[in-house]
Amino acid sequence: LIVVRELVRTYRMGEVTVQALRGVSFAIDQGEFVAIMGPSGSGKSTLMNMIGCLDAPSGGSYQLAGVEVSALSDEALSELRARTLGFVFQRYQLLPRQTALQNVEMPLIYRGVPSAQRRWRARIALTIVGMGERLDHRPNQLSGGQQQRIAIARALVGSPSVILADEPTGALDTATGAEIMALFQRLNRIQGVTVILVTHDPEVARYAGRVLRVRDGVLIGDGPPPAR
Amino acid sequence: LIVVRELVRTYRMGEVTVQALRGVSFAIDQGEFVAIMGPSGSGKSTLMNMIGCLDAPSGGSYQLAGVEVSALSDEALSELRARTLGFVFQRYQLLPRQTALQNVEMPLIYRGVPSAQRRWRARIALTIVGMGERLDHRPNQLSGGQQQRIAIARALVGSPSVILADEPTGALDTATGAEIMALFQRLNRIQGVTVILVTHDPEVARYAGRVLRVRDGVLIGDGPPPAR
Ligand SMILES: Nc1ncnc2c1ncn2[C@@H]1O[C@H](COP(=O)(O)OP(=O)(O)OP(=O)(O)O)[C@@H](O)[C@H]1O
Ligand SMILES: Nc1ncnc2c1ncn2[C@@H]1O[C@H](COP(=O)(O)OP(=O)(O)OP(=O)(O)O)[C@@H](O)[C@H]1O
Ligand SMILES: [Mg+2]
Ligand SMILES: [Mg+2]
Repeated sequence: LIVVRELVRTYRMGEVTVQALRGVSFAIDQGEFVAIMGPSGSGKSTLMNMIGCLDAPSGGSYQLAGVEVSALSDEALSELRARTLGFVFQRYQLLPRQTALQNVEMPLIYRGVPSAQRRWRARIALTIVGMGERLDHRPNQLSGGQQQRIAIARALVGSPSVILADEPTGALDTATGAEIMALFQRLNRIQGVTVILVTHDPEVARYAGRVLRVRDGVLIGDGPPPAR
Repeated sequence: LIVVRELVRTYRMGEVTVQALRGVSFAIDQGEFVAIMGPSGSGKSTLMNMIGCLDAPSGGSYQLAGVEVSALSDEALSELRARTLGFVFQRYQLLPRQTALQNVEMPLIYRGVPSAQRRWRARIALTIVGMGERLDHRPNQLSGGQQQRIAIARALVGSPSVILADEPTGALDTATGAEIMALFQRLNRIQGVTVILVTHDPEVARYAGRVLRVRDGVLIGDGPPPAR
């Protein structure tokens, strides 16, 4: 499903060059549950942006569902992304002037889903993450963990075949975090959804079947999750 | 140092009323290391905003260093806050158009510290949190955990007597998080800095001498940190 080869991402700011990714290669099959771990600044979010088709690499190749992503037009890319992926951003990236419901409806608006159906599906997604009573709240009227859950609901509402989640339980207490991880687990085991998540938490990584370890923009490990 | 009595905070949005804090009472002495824990949406950040003089309660009283905070003028309040407190926000709240260095200099600009000294102290604070090589980067050129460390450096740069930190290691890998907690521990034990932090992580809470547990805007526990 996902084939990444020698992926490079370099940021240039005047004289300074940051090599966020320095040649990363791996493959992920449909139905896998993969965790990405590594120190702060090691390239995890950069890698997620590549996989999520939100950013283009400086070098190397990325194939998603057999398609070379760099060969696609912007339009075809947006369409592939909307159809296939659900993304939970590290900083949530909610629209501040939209309500929780409107934020979660966004992916369905993009897909042309009719409004009654869209509203219904968004309500369900919000209820699943425990935010069913906050539909009309705006992000700045919600706690950090509540905002994170809105972002998770938005990633799920389009029933994507791949969920990319950048530290999806970072702002959640243990009990709520466990509920969200159980949800991802069900989607993975029962519906075959491919889950790729970034985490610093070994407890979260244990839900995955496989852990990719990153350090300084390089893959330094690819194996089972940390033992207890 | 900190005396909170029957603190109430109610948010009204049209017909909906959210009771974020429903009458919270406790006292914290100079030199204590306190953790605040509780479910997502339970009122922790709201309580931190009260203690940090960033928000006024709807009811009850709050005394800081013997002064009733609600009796102060805005000016006197800002001055007390700048002199006494260092705050790490849950969402970091960095100025997006300022560099890391400029962001960390802010509290010292407010205090009228001369520019050479200010720059020097900001550099030291950034080096202490491992961000010494990113002085000229802007927040959107930094990873989540790097931004969080800038926010921590900014809270420390004024050598405050009280540090308020809302989930200060949420975006950090285990090793970096442990470095930050060791830093807070040194400031507390060696320099007598009062540390009050919100966390979801029992590992972090164990650095504290005392844990205040919140649920639905009410204090439900006040005792030692969770056992291993
Ligand atoms: N500006 C606001 N307007 C309306 N309601 C608010 C506002 N800020 C917070 N709330 C509500 O007050 C309650 C407490 O929020 P608070 O941010 O203190 O929770 P928290 O314990 O910090 O949660 P988390 O662990 O998710 O960060 C929540 O129900 C939240 O939705
Ligand atoms: N827009 C940008 N411009 C310049 N440098 C950047 C940019 N975005 C990220 N970087 C740098 O690229 C490196 C990797 O960043 P990335 O966000 O992928 O790290 P991360 O592993 O997600 O870290 P964290 O765990 O702290 O979220 C970091 O050194 C970061 O400073
Ligand atoms: Mg990141
Ligand atoms: Mg909070």
